[in-house]
Amino acid sequence: RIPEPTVARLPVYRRLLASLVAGRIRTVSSTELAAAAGVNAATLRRDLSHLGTYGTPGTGYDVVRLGEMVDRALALGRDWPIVIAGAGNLGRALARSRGFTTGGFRVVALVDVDPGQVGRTIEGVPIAHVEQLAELVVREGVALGVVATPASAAADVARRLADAGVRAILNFAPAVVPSPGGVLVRSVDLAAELQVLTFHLARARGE
Amino acid sequence: RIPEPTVARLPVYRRLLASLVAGRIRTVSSTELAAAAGVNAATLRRDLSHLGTYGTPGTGYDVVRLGEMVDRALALGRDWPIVIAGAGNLGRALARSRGFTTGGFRVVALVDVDPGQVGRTIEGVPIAHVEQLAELVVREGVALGVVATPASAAADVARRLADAGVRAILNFAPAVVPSPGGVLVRSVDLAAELQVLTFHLARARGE
Ligand SMILES: NC(=O)c1ccc[n+]([C@@H]2O[C@H](COP(=O)([O-])OP(=O)(O)OC[C@H]3O[C@@H](n4cnc5c(N)ncnc54)[C@H](O)[C@@H]3O)[C@@H](O)[C@H]2O)c1
Ligand SMILES: NC(=O)c1ccc[n+]([C@@H]2O[C@H](COP(=O)([O-])OP(=O)(O)OC[C@H]3O[C@@H](n4cnc5c(N)ncnc54)[C@H](O)[C@@H]3O)[C@@H](O)[C@H]2O)c1
Repeated sequence: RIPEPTVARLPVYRRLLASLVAGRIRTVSSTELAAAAGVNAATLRRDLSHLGTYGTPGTGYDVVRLGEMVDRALALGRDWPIVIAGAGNLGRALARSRGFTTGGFRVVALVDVDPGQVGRTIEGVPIAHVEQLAELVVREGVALGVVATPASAAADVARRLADAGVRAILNFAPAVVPSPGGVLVRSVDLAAELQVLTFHLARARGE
Repeated sequence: RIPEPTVARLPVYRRLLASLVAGRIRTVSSTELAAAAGVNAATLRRDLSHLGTYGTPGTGYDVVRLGEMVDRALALGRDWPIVIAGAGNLGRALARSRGFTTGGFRVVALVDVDPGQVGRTIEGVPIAHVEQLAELVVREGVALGVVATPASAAADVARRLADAGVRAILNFAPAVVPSPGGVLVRSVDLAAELQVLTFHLARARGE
């Protein structure tokens, strides 16, 4: 099993390797790659050893080969259709973002309960009613669901996504969403990120 | 020093305690609070012991007192003025979000380089030119900066925020942003969150 902190660093290595490939750099040392990633070289070497790659002493890692290994570990390069539940501020920003949909991730639809939203499109992506979720997931082969609804609706929406057949869920609502039927749920709480910052600021002042 | 995973769970406990207080519940056991937070009871007890509170065997924790301790540790309830750099899709969604600005966090301005954005307002919050950042931070006593610019501008914007006097930065751009002049930087990469999900999906299928 690969430790969770290692998994969370793989997307950073992927991005750095992609820009090295674009810059036609053939090899990179663990020290250089670690410095660019903001981690120490021993951590990077340990992380990459979990993928079964050790680099060659003296020359480092083959950039193209390492990039492919990390891409394969992250299962990138395939088609990952996504549905976003909640076509509000955040849902619409995610649907519009080129940054969110890199590496094969593709928002195929948003769903909402607000009749004023249903039937519209965001950059060509349709907003359907949440009642049509099951049919949409099957038709489009949707693998991933994103929850961008109010916290009060989050657990119910996650259950509907799982029942419809999605295999993993990214939840942005500030609520603890239990994993419906064994489907993987990962939560990101943007407001909590600010609170972690103020925690450290208060500590730094000795409070 | 409190371990980082403990710090990251405090906002979840805070939210749950706030809803117990609203529900006029006087005490809560570590088992109940842990179940609501989706962690095991031993982890919760260890987390709270870092704040110096142990609960009473048999009755559990005093909800109001525990809520106040967690709020104090997170330095909530004060006024935390925020400036958002980048008034694009994400910056505007954050400025509009009631969910992002709870517990004393207040977006006082956005800054941008696009003349088409400068001079507008988002729900009453002005968009200024990034050249006015330093004057804005001093005038409004801004403590926190949020980076919602393209990745190419992120490190430069973080430096400007630090030079202007902000004390901590939350970065949403997919770039490694070094901590300018010792100012705390925390990065959240929304696209990377999807990649962690697909990593686990690929693993689950034995790939
Ligand atoms: N906007 C942000 O930047 C931001 C920041 C932090 C947290 N969040 C969290 O993200 C979530 C969305 O925030 P927002 O600002 O977009 O809110 P919003 O109110 O603008 O949008 C929520 C949308 O969800 C829809 N909805 C409600 N119930 C639904 C259901 N059962 N099924 C499908 N859709 C449903 C609503 O009709 C609405 O369109 C909230 O939980 C919020 O706390 C958002
Ligand atoms: N929108 C999302 O949901 C989302 C999801 C994942 C990642 N991100 C990341 O968040 C960042 C913002 O994304 P977006 O979708 O809002 O992009 P966007 O292009 O809509 O907005 C970016 C804004 O930054 C401004 N800007 C550029 N250089 C600047 C500078 N030096 N100082 C101040 N402002 C500057 C631009 O004028 C523009 O208004 C990007 O790095 C993106 O990869 C966004």
